[in-house]
Amino acid sequence: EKQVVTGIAYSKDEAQISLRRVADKPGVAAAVFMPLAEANINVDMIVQNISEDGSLTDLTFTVPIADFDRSQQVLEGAREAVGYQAIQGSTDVAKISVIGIGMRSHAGVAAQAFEALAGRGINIRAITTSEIKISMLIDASYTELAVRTLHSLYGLDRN
Amino acid sequence: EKQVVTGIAYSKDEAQISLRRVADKPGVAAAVFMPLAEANINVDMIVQNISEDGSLTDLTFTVPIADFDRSQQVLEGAREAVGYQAIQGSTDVAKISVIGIGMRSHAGVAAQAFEALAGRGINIRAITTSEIKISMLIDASYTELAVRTLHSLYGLDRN
Ligand SMILES: C[C@@H](O)[C@H](N)C(=O)O
Ligand SMILES: C[C@@H](O)[C@H](N)C(=O)O
Repeated sequence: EKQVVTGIAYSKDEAQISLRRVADKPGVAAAVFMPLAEANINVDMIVQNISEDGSLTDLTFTVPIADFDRSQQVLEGAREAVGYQAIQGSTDVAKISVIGIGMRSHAGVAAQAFEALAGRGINIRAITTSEIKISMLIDASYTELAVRTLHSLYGLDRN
Repeated sequence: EKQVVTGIAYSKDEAQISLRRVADKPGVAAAVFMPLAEANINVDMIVQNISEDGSLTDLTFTVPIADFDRSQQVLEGAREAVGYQAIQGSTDVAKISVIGIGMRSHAGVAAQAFEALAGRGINIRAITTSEIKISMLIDASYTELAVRTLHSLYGLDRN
C-alpha cells in the first residue's frame, strides 16, 4: 500500500487569537484581515466554522508569537468595524501538520492521526485540512510528544 | 511584484455536516472520523475552531454530495461515542479555493479575497487556510460569481 504521508511539520512559533461571535455577514472577514495585512502581520492559519444559527460565528487565526501583541492592538482598533463580542488569545499553542499527497482519497489518514494523539491524551484544539496537509493546534507543551507519536504512527521514524 | 496566486479552484460537489457542541477532549475527533473512514467516505475539509469555554466545540466536515446521506447515518450511529448535541448539514455549499505559493508571507492575499467576495455580497460561511491554499465554503448559488470575482481580483482572467 502506497505511503501517502511524507512528513510531520510543527511550529511552536504560533500565537492564536479568536474573535468570538462576529456577525456572519459579508465584509466581516475583510474587516479583520485587511487591517492585519496593512500592519504587515503575516497570518498563518485562519479557521472559521459554519455558524450554527446563521447569524454569529467565531473567527480564529494564528500569527508568529512576536506579532501577538500587535495583532491584538490592531483588532482592538477594528472592534467597531468587526463587531466581535469577545477576543481571546494564547501563545501556548503549537501547530502540528501531517504532510502527504492525495490524502482526500485516503479516508483514514486524518482519523488515524486523531486517534493516535487521543491515545497520548493530547487534546486537539483546532483542525484544518487540505488534500496535502492536516493541520492541528494543540497545547505547546505536547509538541514533542505529538510529533513523535505521529512519526511512529506513519512509520516515518524508520531510516 | 511577484504574482503569488496561481489559480482559483472550486467544487460544487460538496456537502457539509456540522456536529454541534461536542466535548473538547481527546478521542472525540477520532470517534467521528474513524467510522467515516471505515465506511470508505472520503472527507475533504475538516474545520474545528478552538473552544470558547474549553469544554465544547463544533466540528464540521465536507464530503461528496453522494456520500451525504451515508455520512449522516454513520454519525447517527456514532452519536453515543461522540456525544454531539446537534447535527446539521447542507448540500447547498460550494468550496472555493485560492491557490498560490508562499502566501503566508503575503499578508494581504486572503484579506483581498475576503474583501472582493464581500463586495459582491457573497457570505463566507467557513474558512481554512494553508500557505498554498485559502479555502472557503459559500452558498453554492454564488459559485460562478465567486470564481469570476477572484479571477478578476488576482488578474487571472487575462490571457
Ligand atoms: C464571518 C465572516 O467570514 C463573514 N461571513 C464574511 O463573509 O466576511
Ligand atoms: C473536538 C475534538 O477535536 C477533541 N478536542 C479531540 O481531541 O478529539
